[in-house]
Amino acid sequence: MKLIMSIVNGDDKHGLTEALKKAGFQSTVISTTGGFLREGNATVMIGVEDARVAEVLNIIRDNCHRRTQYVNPLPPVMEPGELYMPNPVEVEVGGATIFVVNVERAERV
Amino acid sequence: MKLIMSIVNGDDKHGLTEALKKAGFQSTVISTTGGFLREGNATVMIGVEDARVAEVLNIIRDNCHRRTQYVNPLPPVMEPGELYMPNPVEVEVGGATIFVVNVERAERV
Amino acid sequence: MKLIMSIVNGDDKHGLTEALKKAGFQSTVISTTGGFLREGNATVMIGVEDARVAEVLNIIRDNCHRRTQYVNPLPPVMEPGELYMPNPVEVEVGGATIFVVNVERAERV
Ligand SMILES: Nc1ncnc2c1ncn2[C@@H]1O[C@@H]2COP(=O)(O)O[C@H]3[C@@H](O)[C@H](n4cnc5c(N)ncnc54)O[C@@H]3COP(=O)(O)O[C@H]2[C@H]1O
Ligand SMILES: Nc1ncnc2c1ncn2[C@@H]1O[C@@H]2COP(=O)(O)O[C@H]3[C@@H](O)[C@H](n4cnc5c(N)ncnc54)O[C@@H]3COP(=O)(O)O[C@H]2[C@H]1O
Ligand SMILES: Nc1ncnc2c1ncn2[C@@H]1O[C@@H]2COP(=O)(O)O[C@H]3[C@@H](O)[C@H](n4cnc5c(N)ncnc54)O[C@@H]3COP(=O)(O)O[C@H]2[C@H]1O
Repeated sequence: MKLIMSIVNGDDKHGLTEALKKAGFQSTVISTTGGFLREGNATVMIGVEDARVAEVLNIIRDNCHRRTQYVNPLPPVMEPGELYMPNPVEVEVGGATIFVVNVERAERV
Repeated sequence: MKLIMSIVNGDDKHGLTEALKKAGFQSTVISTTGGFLREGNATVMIGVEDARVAEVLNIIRDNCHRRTQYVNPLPPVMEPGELYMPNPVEVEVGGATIFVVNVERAERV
Repeated sequence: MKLIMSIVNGDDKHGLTEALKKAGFQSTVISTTGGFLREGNATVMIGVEDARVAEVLNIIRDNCHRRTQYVNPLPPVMEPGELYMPNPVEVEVGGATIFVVNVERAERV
């Protein structure tokens, strides 16, 4: 058994959980925040037998499209008098960052 | 050391963390959402020495009762003109879905 | 690759993610609740190559200061007629509780 933690763009979470459901996978969604943009995103947690991990990764690939957007990163904590000249950064958002972790033991009670 | 991720019904989270506290276990609660019902539930995270994993699993069993309820699953994303005839589904809720993960290294700073 | 789950005081989360960013580490923040105080805290999730785990742990140590505060733990579920005499407890908060978990496979799609 593996636990897949997939950090995805908030806009993609419903599409992803719907696609997982159709393929017979259960999932749990955690509302999370990105360390850089400090915007809301989502971490989708999927417990799945080892043999079906590749299938879940394909569903994530199909449902989480990477795209570019321009943003001003939030100002860092500043010393008084420092001027913050936001330099819009082109960031790629969407897509998914996926961590697959081994499950020693899984139970349903 | 193991990290126990236990997804439980939102109504059971206080009872569970209270029972864990009484038995000397620390825990952290994450508000989560089920992939199917899209209702709020809770994921209780418990870091515990290997030798006491079974004790924690017993506490989860005792505090998370499985019960049935009738629900209309949320309408899926639909094509225009499609009619959605919700078919109430009898689902079992409550209970707990538990993933036990190995901790390579634990620290308190 | 390791996934570091670091439960920190809510007041320390921005300082920590900022320091991680400056050192070139990405992170994701989960709003969580402590099982004992039932106050909001934060779980910072950091996926990092094995070779840089120690560096991340140092950054957490530097940015999460342990301090003492007096609190009344929330009343437990009580029988009718029982009197709750809150006994202020001196608890140490701040600091960080860190679990390092092995990642079998990491992907970006
Ligand atoms: N210092 C920097 N300079 C310039 N651009 C930067 C940057 N740090 C991040 N970015 C860009 O901003 C996007 C959003 O990052 P954020 O940290 O808000 O949101 C992240 C974070 O919540 C999570 N994430 C990614 N890698 C992670 C890791 N190793 N550990 C934990 N969370 C991670 O996935 C979300 C999306 O990451 P993704 O890499 O696709 O997309 C990132 C990346 O393209
Ligand atoms: N396609 C489907 N058709 C008919 N009934 C369905 C269904 N998918 C789920 N159900 C039923 O609905 C209940 C709630 O599912 P939900 O996804 O909202 O909430 C789930 C989800 O958040 C989590 N969960 C369960 N298995 C998981 C897994 N393998 N990975 C991640 N999260 C899981 O635990 C919660 C409770 O799960 P539990 O199995 O006890 O209870 C499930 C199950 O009895
Ligand atoms: N039964 C008890 N009697 C007296 N004092 C008690 C107590 N249980 C906890 N405390 C104290 O209260 C602080 C806050 O605990 P809380 O559970 O709200 O918030 C915790 C919890 O969310 C998390 N945590 C700590 N150990 C954990 C574990 N093994 N598993 C999961 N989460 C853990 O880290 C937060 C901070 O923990 P930390 O140990 O630094 O700080 C703890 C501890 O000093």
